[in-house]
Amino acid sequence: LLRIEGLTKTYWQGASAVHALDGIDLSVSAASFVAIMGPSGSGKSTLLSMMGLLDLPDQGEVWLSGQAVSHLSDDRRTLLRRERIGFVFQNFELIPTLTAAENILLPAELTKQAGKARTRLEGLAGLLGLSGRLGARPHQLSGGQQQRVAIARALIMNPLLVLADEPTGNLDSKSGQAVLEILREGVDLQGWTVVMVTHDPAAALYADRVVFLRDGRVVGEGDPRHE
Amino acid sequence: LLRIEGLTKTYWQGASAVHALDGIDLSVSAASFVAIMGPSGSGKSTLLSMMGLLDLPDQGEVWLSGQAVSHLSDDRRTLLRRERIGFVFQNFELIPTLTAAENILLPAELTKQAGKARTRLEGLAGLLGLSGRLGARPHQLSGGQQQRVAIARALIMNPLLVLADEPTGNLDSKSGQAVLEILREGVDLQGWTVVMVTHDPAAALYADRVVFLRDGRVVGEGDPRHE
Ligand SMILES: Nc1ncnc2c1ncn2[C@@H]1O[C@H](COP(=O)(O)OP(=O)(O)OP(=O)(O)O)[C@@H](O)[C@H]1O
Ligand SMILES: Nc1ncnc2c1ncn2[C@@H]1O[C@H](COP(=O)(O)OP(=O)(O)OP(=O)(O)O)[C@@H](O)[C@H]1O
Ligand SMILES: [Mg+2]
Ligand SMILES: [Mg+2]
Repeated sequence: LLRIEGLTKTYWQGASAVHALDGIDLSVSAASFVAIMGPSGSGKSTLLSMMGLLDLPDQGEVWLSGQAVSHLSDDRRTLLRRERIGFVFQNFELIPTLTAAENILLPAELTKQAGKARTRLEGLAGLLGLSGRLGARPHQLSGGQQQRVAIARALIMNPLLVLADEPTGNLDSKSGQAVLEILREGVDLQGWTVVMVTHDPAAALYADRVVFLRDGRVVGEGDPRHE
Repeated sequence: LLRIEGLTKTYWQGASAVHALDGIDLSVSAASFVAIMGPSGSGKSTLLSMMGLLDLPDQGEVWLSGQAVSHLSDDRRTLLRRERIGFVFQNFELIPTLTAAENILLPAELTKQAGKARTRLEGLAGLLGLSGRLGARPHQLSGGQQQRVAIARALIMNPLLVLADEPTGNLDSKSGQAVLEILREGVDLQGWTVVMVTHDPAAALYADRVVFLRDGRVVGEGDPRHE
């Protein structure tokens, strides 16, 4: 479903270069669950933003469902992203003036599919332990509640590709497990493709495959259950 | 060093009450390391903000070094906080227009002790793996790098009391261990008092004592190494 070849991204800090991605090749089959692990600063969030068409690489290409996508126009990338990709940001990125429910339904509003999403909202909120907090604004929610709102927003449109950047970092083990089970079930029952960045080896156990990053490169991979 | 009695805090969501803290009693000895754990939404961040004099309880009192502090004037609480407390926020709260170095030195600037802090900056940044990133602004840093900048800012003035809200949530195990070792050494060698909220049982192992919260109350406590 998702293929990446020769992906390179360099940021400039004054005169010095930060090689955030240094030639990444990666293939992700449809309906699979991949975990990405690696040290802080190794390029995980940058890689995920390339997969999510949020940012353009300096070199290399991203294919989504066989279509080369990383050099499409802004508008076309935005359209693709809204229709097919659910993105959970490392810093949640919730809109402070909207309630939890409005934040979650935002992708649906933007793609004119609000009706379908509203029917799913209650069930999804229930699974994530957010019932009763849907009317609150982000600053009125705990860190873990905000993280779960960000997760619900990524999942509300039953996306083809779910990209989750450390989705359980602020969650206790019980809420974290609930999230990982939702992702696993989405893959097994709904055919989602999930790519999850995580620092937690226990979270990686829910994936079919783990890819290890270091200094902007893939340095290894394996099956989390047969190491 | 720190004592809390009968602490209560209720937030209002329209007509319904959220009992964030529901009568908390807690004592923390000087030069000790306490971990606070509990489900998402159980009141950990709210409790920490009371301890840090960032917020006022509805009922109850907080004593710092024997002085009742929670009902002092805003100015007096701000002064105490700046002189004696280092606070690591769950969402980092870095100032986007300042560099990492400027963010870290901010407490020192505010208390006119910039000289002392500058001599400590390099060593602390080195321990936290931030050397070379000190000139970057927050949006140019990875999630874990931002978290480490927030930690450095809390520690730069060698504070009496360190309050850390999930300080390793965005860190890989190696960076996380470095942070926990810095906190442990601060307690053992510099006499810091550290209260750390965490979801990670491995992080709690560095503490002398774990306090468990649920629905705004203390429901248990223990020695993390002799459970
Ligand atoms: N300003 C506010 N207005 C309304 N409710 C609030 C406000 N701040 C916190 N709450 C609620 O108080 C409860 C406790 O919040 P708190 O942030 O202390 O939880 P927490 O234990 O830190 O959770 P987490 O592990 O998710 O960070 C939550 O239900 C939260 O939604
Ligand atoms: N806009 C930017 N300008 C300059 N450098 C950047 C920018 N964005 C990211 N970087 C740098 O690129 C490197 C990779 O960042 P990235 O956010 O992908 O790391 P990460 O693996 O997600 O780390 P973490 O586990 O801490 O979240 C880091 O060294 C970071 O400082
Ligand atoms: Mg990241
Ligand atoms: Mg919290």
